[in-house]
Amino acid sequence: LIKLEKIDKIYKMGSNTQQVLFSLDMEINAGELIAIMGASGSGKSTVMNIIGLLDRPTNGICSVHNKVINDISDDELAVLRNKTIGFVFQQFYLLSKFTAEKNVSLPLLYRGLSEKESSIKAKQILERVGMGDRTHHKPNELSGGQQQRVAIARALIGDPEIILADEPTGALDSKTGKEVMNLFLELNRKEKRTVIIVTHDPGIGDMCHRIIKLQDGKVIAS
Amino acid sequence: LIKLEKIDKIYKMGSNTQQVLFSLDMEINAGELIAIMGASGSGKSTVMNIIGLLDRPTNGICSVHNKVINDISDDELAVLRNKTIGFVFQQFYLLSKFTAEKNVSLPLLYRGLSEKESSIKAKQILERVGMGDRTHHKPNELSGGQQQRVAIARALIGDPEIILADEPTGALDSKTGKEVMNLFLELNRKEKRTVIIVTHDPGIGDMCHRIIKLQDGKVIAS
Ligand SMILES: Nc1ncnc2c1ncn2[C@@H]1O[C@H](COP(=O)(O)OP(=O)(O)OP(=O)(O)O)[C@@H](O)[C@H]1O
Ligand SMILES: Nc1ncnc2c1ncn2[C@@H]1O[C@H](COP(=O)(O)OP(=O)(O)OP(=O)(O)O)[C@@H](O)[C@H]1O
Ligand SMILES: [Mg+2]
Ligand SMILES: [Mg+2]
Repeated sequence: LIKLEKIDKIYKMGSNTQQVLFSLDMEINAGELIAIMGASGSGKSTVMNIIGLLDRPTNGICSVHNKVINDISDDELAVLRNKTIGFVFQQFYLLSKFTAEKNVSLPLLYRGLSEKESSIKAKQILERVGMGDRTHHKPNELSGGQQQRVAIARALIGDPEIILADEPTGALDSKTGKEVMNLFLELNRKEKRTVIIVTHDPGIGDMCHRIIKLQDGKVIAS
Repeated sequence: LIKLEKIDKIYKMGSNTQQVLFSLDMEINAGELIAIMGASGSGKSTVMNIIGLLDRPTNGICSVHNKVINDISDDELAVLRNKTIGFVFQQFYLLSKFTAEKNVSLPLLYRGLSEKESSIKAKQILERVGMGDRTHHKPNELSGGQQQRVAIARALIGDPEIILADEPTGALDSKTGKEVMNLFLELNRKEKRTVIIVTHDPGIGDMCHRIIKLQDGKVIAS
């Protein structure tokens, strides 16, 4: 489904460069539940941004559904991304001026659903992550773990084929974290979504089909 | 050292109110190493902001060193806070226009230390949290866990009497998380700092003198 071949990522910093990914290879098959683990700074979010079509590699080839996507335009990339991928960001990136409900319903409004329909679906998915009683709060009126759950709801509302979650339980207590993992497990097993989770929690790794380990920008186990 | 008595926190939301803390009592003694645990949304960050003199309760009495501080002015509160408390925020709150080193050295510059001296101390503490090779990066050029460690360094650089850390290992892999905990343990045992850590990690709770458990805005165990 997604294939990364010999991927480099190199940032320019003034007159210096910082290489972050080194000839990285990775294959994700449809319907897999995968954990990506590795030390802080090892390149997990960087890889996720490339898999999630939010960033382009400096070198190497990305393919989605066997179609090479390195050379498609930014607009085409955005269309493919919005259609296929739901992304839970490590930093949430909720819109501060909007309520939880509005934040979650936005992807559906963009697809042309009515306000009424989007709002109903948004409330449903917020209920599912235990946020049913806080739909009218803005992000700064929510706890860290509540904001994380709103970000999860927003990623899932468009029924994406591929779910990318960057440390989705980092701010959650273990009970709430388990509920979120059960939701991802259900989406994978019952609805056949491809789910890729960056996590520091070995317990989550154990629930997945396989664990891809990163170290210093390279895959050391798959 | 810090005493909270019958603390309420009530937010106004339009024409409604949201009560978040309910007649909460808490006592922190000098030199203690304390974990605060509880479900997402239970009030941990709210309590930390009151202990950290960043927020005032709606009702109830706060005392620091046996001096009631409810009625002191905002300026006096700020002076007391900057002198006594180092705060690692759940959302980090790093300044996006400055490098890691500048972010960490700012508290010392405010105290009147020279640029040279502040920069040396900042680099030392950044080295201590494993960030010695990234001091010139801005926050958006750092991974989530790297930003968290810069926030930790900034909280510690002023040698505060009281260290408040709101989920300081949430974005860290277990090895880096252990290194951070060892740093807090050392500050508590060798330097006698009072350390209060909000955490979802029972492993961290076990390392502390005691665990204060919150549920729905109340203390249920201490
Ligand atoms: N814009 C940038 N310029 C320079 N270096 C960068 C930039 N963005 C990220 N980096 C570096 O890339 C490396 C990998 O970052 P990444 O965010 O992928 O790590 P991570 O594995 O997700 O870490 P964490 O577990 O802490 O979230 C880090 O060492 C970081 O300093
Ligand atoms: N400005 C606000 N207006 C209304 N409600 C608020 C506001 N700020 C916080 N809350 C509510 O206060 C409650 C407690 O929030 P707090 O941030 O203290 O939780 P927490 O225990 O730190 O959770 P987490 O583990 O998710 O970080 C939450 O239910 C939240 O919705
Ligand atoms: Mg990351
Ligand atoms: Mg919190």
